[in-house]
Amino acid sequence: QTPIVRGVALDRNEAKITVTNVADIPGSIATIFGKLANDGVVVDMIIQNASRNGSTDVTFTVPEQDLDRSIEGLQALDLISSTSELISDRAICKISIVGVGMRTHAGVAAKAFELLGRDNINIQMVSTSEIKVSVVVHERYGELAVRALHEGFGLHQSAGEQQAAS
Amino acid sequence: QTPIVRGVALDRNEAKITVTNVADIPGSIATIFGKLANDGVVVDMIIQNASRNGSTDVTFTVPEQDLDRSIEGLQALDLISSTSELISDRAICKISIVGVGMRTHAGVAAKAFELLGRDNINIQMVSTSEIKVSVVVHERYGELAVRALHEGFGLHQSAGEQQAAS
Ligand SMILES: C[C@@H](O)[C@H](N)C(=O)O
Ligand SMILES: C[C@@H](O)[C@H](N)C(=O)O
Repeated sequence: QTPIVRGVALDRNEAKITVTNVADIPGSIATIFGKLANDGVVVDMIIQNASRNGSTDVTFTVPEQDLDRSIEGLQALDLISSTSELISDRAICKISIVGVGMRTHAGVAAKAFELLGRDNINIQMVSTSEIKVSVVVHERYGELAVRALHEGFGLHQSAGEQQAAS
Repeated sequence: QTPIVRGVALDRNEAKITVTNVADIPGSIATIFGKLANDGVVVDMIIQNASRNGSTDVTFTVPEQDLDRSIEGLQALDLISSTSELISDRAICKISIVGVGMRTHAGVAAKAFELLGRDNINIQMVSTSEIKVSVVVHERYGELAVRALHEGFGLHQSAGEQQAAS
């Protein structure tokens, strides 16, 4: 049976910003990312879960070197000063399990979560697609998480991956 | 300049389930998706934003035909009856903007949000990666959203895409 998990990537250079209480009306998220794009910020993940009470949080990740500029740019927006606050965190890392056909193999995400949970690694954020399961955890767990996933999925850590992990 | 947006995909056959107030401790999300995997449920997107008060919501999408089975499976879990509730919705669709190198082109996500917002389409959920910006909107907006994105990104709707949209 063809293994569907191809590799594990670790990105330590990420920081996250959560914009809290974004009004759940058309145009809100466009305002936020329009400003970031104008400011030339490189955005990686964007995560927004469904609103339950008229507003929701929007979280995105940027390279750590873009964190201050992202915050300053957003603070200039009316919506930020009046209704939302910015919660930022540099002490995170992103781990991605990369494969193919993972949608029909929901077990891959479940197994990844199980492997991390078993090592007592708390999962802060999750964003998945057919080819990638991405989680954000505290940066202290980066190496342990990669090890747990490699062992659990029977992968050998390549030189290339070890390089990316540093 | 090479266009980096390649196409727009519409999936009308999705339903979403939000598990509310999932304890932000290791193993919680593993329990949820372990059960779903055991029940043979096909999961597409998984979205979890950062917790702010010790718990957070976890949302995932499944084909509409798997919705009832997913709900029944999760209701069997202790965590669901005691602390969390399940909020499900069939009336959604998922729209994905597919391209390459979109991480360094955060403007693509910003532009997609702007195009949708301008047509008064409310964005319920967002999950992005380097190659895909996915949003969940009310199913009534499916066709309008695809049209707005095609026009805004200068794409021609292919026969293949029209097929996928039905
Ligand atoms: C919360 C935010 O995504 C809002 N629903 C919008 O469409 O912009
Ligand atoms: C909320 C949930 O993801 C929890 N943090 C876990 O690791 O399982």
